[in-house]
Amino acid sequence: MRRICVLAQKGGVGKTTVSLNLAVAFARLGRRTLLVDLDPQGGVGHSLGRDDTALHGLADVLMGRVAPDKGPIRTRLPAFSVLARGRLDPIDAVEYEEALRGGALARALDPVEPGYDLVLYDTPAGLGAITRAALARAHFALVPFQAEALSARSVSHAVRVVDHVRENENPALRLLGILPTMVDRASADAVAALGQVWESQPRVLETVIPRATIFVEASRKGVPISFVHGPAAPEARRFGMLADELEQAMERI
Amino acid sequence: MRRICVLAQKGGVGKTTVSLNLAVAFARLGRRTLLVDLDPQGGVGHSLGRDDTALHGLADVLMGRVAPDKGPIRTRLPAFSVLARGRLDPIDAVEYEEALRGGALARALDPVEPGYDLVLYDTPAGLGAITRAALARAHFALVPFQAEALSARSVSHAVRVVDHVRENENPALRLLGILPTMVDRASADAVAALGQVWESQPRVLETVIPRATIFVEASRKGVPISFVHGPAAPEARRFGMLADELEQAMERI
Ligand SMILES: Nc1ncnc2c1ncn2[C@@H]1O[C@H](COP(=O)(O)OP(=O)(O)OP(=O)(O)O)[C@@H](O)[C@H]1O
Ligand SMILES: Nc1ncnc2c1ncn2[C@@H]1O[C@H](COP(=O)(O)OP(=O)(O)OP(=O)(O)O)[C@@H](O)[C@H]1O
Ligand SMILES: [Mg+2]
Ligand SMILES: [Mg+2]
Repeated sequence: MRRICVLAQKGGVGKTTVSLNLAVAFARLGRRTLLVDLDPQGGVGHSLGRDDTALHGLADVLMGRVAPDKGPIRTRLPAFSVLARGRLDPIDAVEYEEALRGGALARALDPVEPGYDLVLYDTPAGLGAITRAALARAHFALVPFQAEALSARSVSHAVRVVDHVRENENPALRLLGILPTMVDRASADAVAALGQVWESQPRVLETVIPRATIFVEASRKGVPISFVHGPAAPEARRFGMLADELEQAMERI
Repeated sequence: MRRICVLAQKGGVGKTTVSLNLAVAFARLGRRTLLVDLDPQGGVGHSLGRDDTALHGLADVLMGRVAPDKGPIRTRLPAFSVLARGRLDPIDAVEYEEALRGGALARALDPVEPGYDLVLYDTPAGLGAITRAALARAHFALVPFQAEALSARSVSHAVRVVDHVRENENPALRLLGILPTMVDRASADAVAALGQVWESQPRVLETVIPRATIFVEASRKGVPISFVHGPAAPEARRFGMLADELEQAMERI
């Protein structure tokens, strides 16, 4: 079982889109995969539930409403399960973040994670307490980088925090890679930003995720591309290539 | 003196871009305006400083390195000052967020805010502790809404939190408006998202901020459009229209 933490200081760079589509890609490779939504925003699976009933999830486990082993929900893809955020009023976001510190995350996750080959953590924007709690228990860190200017500067901040956590709390943690996302090759700004991160950062991944409107629609529902357009869709296959690249990287680093 | 808190649960919807360009627009109307960067990410003014020296700012005030009255920095536009984030190592983001709770924000800001007509608060993504601390002292809340799907759902969460703060902590707080940003009128998805928020939300503003590459380049430097392209640039004038609309709104609500 290996845990991959998906993090980025910058907002809206594709953390959730990457977490969701990559988890599905690993599952299609036959890995038993769990996606854990650690963002109080709850972007994963909000449309996987029935009607307006939110999926139960981590918040329910933390509050004792659901037992840890009942937290994860199997999706229509048997190898892919989701531990959604669950029921949380946005006015309680501060308390929720505090609840995720200390030992609570371990109590919620330790009973279930061993049953999977891969666990992915989707995190909130920023390098705050929830991101740090996730990094403290992760094996790998994956940093989406929106091929646009502000994102490049914040990539180095994320890498600095990963290094710090490895040196001070979690020696097992490795930077798995920087993943260019929303790449619009027609944009000079995007290409320049990509060039800048190639020059300044180690471990920029070969696979890039292109900018494509197909993602916007799938994200609106909190579902993966392949659930909407099928696993043969080019963008779904791109995540398959990413999963391959990451599996090889996890072997050797 | 009136305080406007710019907030949104969703990342990357334009909070910082709006805060910066709107502050300049108010200043050009003759209002003495202070922009306070409350985001540990520090997106405001990182290129206004010399070489690689970060501007001093709120973090330096909180740490006692700089006196509160020395925190704000006047920009080349005399009516526009910035209280930047200041010197902060990303590994200290959690401590910084904790430091901004309790009375520390008041101690840093109360000595300086009365000298301005308008104070704008740029906040981190999410509805967490920093956003709540800002709302607890603000007169108005402005919620940028990226004309795209996920952003619509999170607008209602932000409005819920604003209502809660008004009812429980800060009776002076008013929702100033929902501001459509990055509007690409050629995109059916964007238009649909706009329609959805028009139907479901009160106080959607008339002025919208169009999607335009000119913003990407200015944001890369953390500077307003008009500093790069002059106050006559169409996008800068659009923020002038927004400032007018908001001034009228502040009069009557
Ligand atoms: N490759 C892509 N092409 C086009 N749009 C994309 C792509 N990836 C993500 N998006 C869109 O960009 C927006 C932000 O994506 P997403 O929510 O995954 O980012 P995030 O980093 O998780 O944001 P947050 O900081 O709020 O957690 C969404 O509307 C999503 O649909
Ligand atoms: N109207 C616009 N048109 C095109 N791009 C825009 C527009 N407004 C903002 N952007 C770009 O979108 C990105 C995100 O903007 P910005 O940083 O202002 O959002 P934010 O909500 O403050 O993000 P965060 O959640 O990280 O604080 C930036 O690269 C910015 O240049
Ligand atoms: Mg997300
Ligand atoms: Mg911002």
